Amino acid sequence: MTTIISFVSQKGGVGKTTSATNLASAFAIGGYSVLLIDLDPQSSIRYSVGVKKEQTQGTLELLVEPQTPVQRLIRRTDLENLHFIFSNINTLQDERRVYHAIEDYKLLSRRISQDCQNYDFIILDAPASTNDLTLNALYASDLVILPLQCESLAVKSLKRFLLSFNELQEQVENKELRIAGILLTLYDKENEVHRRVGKQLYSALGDSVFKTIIPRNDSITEASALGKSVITYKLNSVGATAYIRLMDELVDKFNLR
Amino acid sequence: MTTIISFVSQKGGVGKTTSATNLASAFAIGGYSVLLIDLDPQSSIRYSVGVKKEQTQGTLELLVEPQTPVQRLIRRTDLENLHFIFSNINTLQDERRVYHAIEDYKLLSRRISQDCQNYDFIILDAPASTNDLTLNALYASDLVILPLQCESLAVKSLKRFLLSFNELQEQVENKELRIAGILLTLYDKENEVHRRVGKQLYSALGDSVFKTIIPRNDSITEASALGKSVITYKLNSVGATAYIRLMDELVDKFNLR
Ligand SMILES: Nc1ncnc2c1ncn2[C@@H]1O[C@H](COP(=O)(O)OP(=O)(O)OP(=O)(O)O)[C@@H](O)[C@H]1O
Ligand SMILES: Nc1ncnc2c1ncn2[C@@H]1O[C@H](COP(=O)(O)OP(=O)(O)OP(=O)(O)O)[C@@H](O)[C@H]1O
Ligand SMILES: [Mg+2]
Ligand SMILES: [Mg+2]
Repeated sequence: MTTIISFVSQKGGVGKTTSATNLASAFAIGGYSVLLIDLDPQSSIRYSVGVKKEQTQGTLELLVEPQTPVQRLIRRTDLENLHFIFSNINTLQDERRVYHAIEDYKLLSRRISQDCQNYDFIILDAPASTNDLTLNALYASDLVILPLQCESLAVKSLKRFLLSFNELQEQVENKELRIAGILLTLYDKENEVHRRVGKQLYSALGDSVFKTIIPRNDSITEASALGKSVITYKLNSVGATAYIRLMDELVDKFNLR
Repeated sequence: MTTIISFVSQKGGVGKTTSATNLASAFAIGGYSVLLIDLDPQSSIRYSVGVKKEQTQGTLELLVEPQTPVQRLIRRTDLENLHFIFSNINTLQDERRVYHAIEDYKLLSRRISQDCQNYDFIILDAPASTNDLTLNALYASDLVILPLQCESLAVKSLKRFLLSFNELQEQVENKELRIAGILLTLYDKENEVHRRVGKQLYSALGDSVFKTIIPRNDSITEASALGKSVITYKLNSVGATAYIRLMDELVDKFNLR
């Protein structure tokens, strides 16, 4: 049974890529088999999972060439149990082809269910947006995690996203889009605004906010400067420990063992 | 003579909105007349310039209803010399209508030149992307500022952006898209990665990086929590001073007096 988890947020720079990469790595070292798919044209993930050689095929073929088998797009990473589809949406032309193909919001879900049922987890990283690419990710997912920085622009953007989430829900047939929870990221306990906003979120939203908080942690910045996830860079760091705790909380909360 | 400046970056959360809002406010208190246009469906700017009353018309009409005069879309803010067009691209439907209209990359430029020539500066905030909305902003601009956080994912995303910038340049006729410079934002001098990346950028790119650096500054987070720009919140703060210095550097470098 494969569980598909996506990291979605219209707000930029809140830790979507960092969280997708590190949760995937945590599952992989925890013995689960994991496929990580980068849906963002920025293609940030390839810099965090140690993929050296320039790939040729990836997310572009996944979305615009339905005849190319998904197995051909899958790459290995520096972690045994972690496989990866790299984002190769490089030109404006590529982007336009993708946006044309994904007007069908069930596309990604169909492609994933074709060849990828042998993974325990599939993790999707989406770009900062609420467009059709995000709708595709939402429709394909069993659980949606919303990373949130405890700052007012991010909170306002989340409110707007949750409103459009209802609209997105109406657009899809016969499927309930499930938000697994809000994940507080880049949290600085010395920052008065972070402390205040964090408290407000827990009291207003209770269980829909994960108990695990991802603190702002220099090991994460250092790991990414070295082209690694913090899990493979420094397993005993505050950052890596937080993502392992998130994995445990997810497995318990949604009975994913 | 109106100068049009845009803040563009494919990377999310690097301070595009914060920089657009605060540079616009700095020009306004410096006595210039300024129009700030929010092109991001997230509509973050309305929370930073003290626009209380829910607007009805804005960026949506600017882009999809060419018969609506631009003057009708312009709102006042809490600063006398600062006017503003608010982003009201609210539903997925709205976004699709916008993306359809902006396949014409000259659209925004035409709309701005219709009614807005009485401003000294027009400042554009774009969403994190390289799509047609960004191309519209680039084509309409005299000067493009690229905010950059000194972290490896942002630097890699900038490199990718500069490659697609050349492609964007080829797509537009008879106009040279001019990058005014790279602006280092959210800079933390205690962070070893920031110091190293900053040094590398100055030695590799020299004058294309603004001498003014915007430090990470709690006054900026506090101001945004209060729905203000840091200029109107605390004019003598480190954050506000940095944006005033950026204004001076721009005026000198490009002779905008
Ligand atoms: N917990 C953390 N501690 C320190 N730095 C972090 C943390 N999480 C993320 N970062 C850094 O913050 C920046 C933004 O994170 P990231 O790129 O993962 O966000 P994103 O939401 O994927 O951004 P985008 O909107 O561009 O896709 C990156 O430079 C990343 O290395
Ligand atoms: N110099 C700074 N010091 C402290 N906080 C800052 C600074 N600049 C921006 N911020 C905060 O960092 C976050 C990201 O900034 P901002 O929203 O302006 O970036 P953006 O590039 O416009 O993001 P998006 O990609 O979502 O449009 C916001 O919460 C903002 O308040
Ligand atoms: Mg990302
Ligand atoms: Mg913004």
